[in-house]
Amino acid sequence: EDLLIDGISLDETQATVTVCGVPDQPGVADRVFNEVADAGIFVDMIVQSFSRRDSADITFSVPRADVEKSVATVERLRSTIGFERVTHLPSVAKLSVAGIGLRSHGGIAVRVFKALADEDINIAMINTSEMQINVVIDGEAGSRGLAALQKQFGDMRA
Amino acid sequence: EDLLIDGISLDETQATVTVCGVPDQPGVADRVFNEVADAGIFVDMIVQSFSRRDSADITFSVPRADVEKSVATVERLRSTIGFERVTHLPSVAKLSVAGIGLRSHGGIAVRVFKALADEDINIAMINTSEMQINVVIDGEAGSRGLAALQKQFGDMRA
Ligand SMILES: C[C@@H](O)[C@H](N)C(=O)O
Ligand SMILES: C[C@@H](O)[C@H](N)C(=O)O
Repeated sequence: EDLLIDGISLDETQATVTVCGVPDQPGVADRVFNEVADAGIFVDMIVQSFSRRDSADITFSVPRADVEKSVATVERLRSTIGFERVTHLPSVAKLSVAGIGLRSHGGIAVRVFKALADEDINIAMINTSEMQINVVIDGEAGSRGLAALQKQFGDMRA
Repeated sequence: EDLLIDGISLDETQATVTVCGVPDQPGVADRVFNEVADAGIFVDMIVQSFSRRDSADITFSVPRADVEKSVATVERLRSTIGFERVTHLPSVAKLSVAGIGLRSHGGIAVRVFKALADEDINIAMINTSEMQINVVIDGEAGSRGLAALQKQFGDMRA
């Protein structure tokens, strides 16, 4: 079948920061990420799933060494943009499945969720598009999660 | 500089569905997306940014023609997994910036947010990784958003 997986990888170098309850108005994402970029912090993933009653939560991932600085950087914006609070996960594991022909990747994503669920691993963050499926789980669960995915997709390696 | 953009694209075929307040426990994502897949619905993006007090919001995108069916499919799970509610946006525009060397894509994402903010376009959903930056905006704002991005990145086309 024309569904091939380029690779399954585990990234154990990151942390996540979530800005909860930012106003859901034009210019907010611009402001937050300009501030973080100006602080010299490298951002990998940015995820905003939804807004509730005019406010939204935005989560982004950074190298673990930069998590405190990231939280402090966002806190500086409290009076200008206003938000409920900033929370963070100092240590996460990011599992990525990248592939050729992931156009029907919906089928792949379901298998990723199933493999992790079968290991009783909780999914903290999901970020999928046609090129890559990313899930973030607890920092301690990385190798177990990777093994679960390798077992699930053993038949499909390119 | 080694930052090149493969392409900037506009997808005006999708809708989004958000399941709000699902229990943040292993197996929930597996359950939801198995149900949606069994209903024969093609899912493009899946985004979960954060969980608050043991519950999470998961947003996914589907072809516009399948949005009602998607909502009904998720509703069927109400008694088994439990969630607050299901909401949807029947018509969204997805803007994607894909590139070579997006490793330092943080800089690209900020420019995407700025370009849209300057047009007073609100960002409903964000989904970025090292291969692709996706933002979802109102279904009506697609061409205006695309034009803003093409102007912003005019200098960087591969
Ligand atoms: C929440 C944030 O994404 C906001 N909607 C913006 O456009 O910047
Ligand atoms: C919310 C959902 O992602 C849940 N945490 C799961 O692991 O399935």
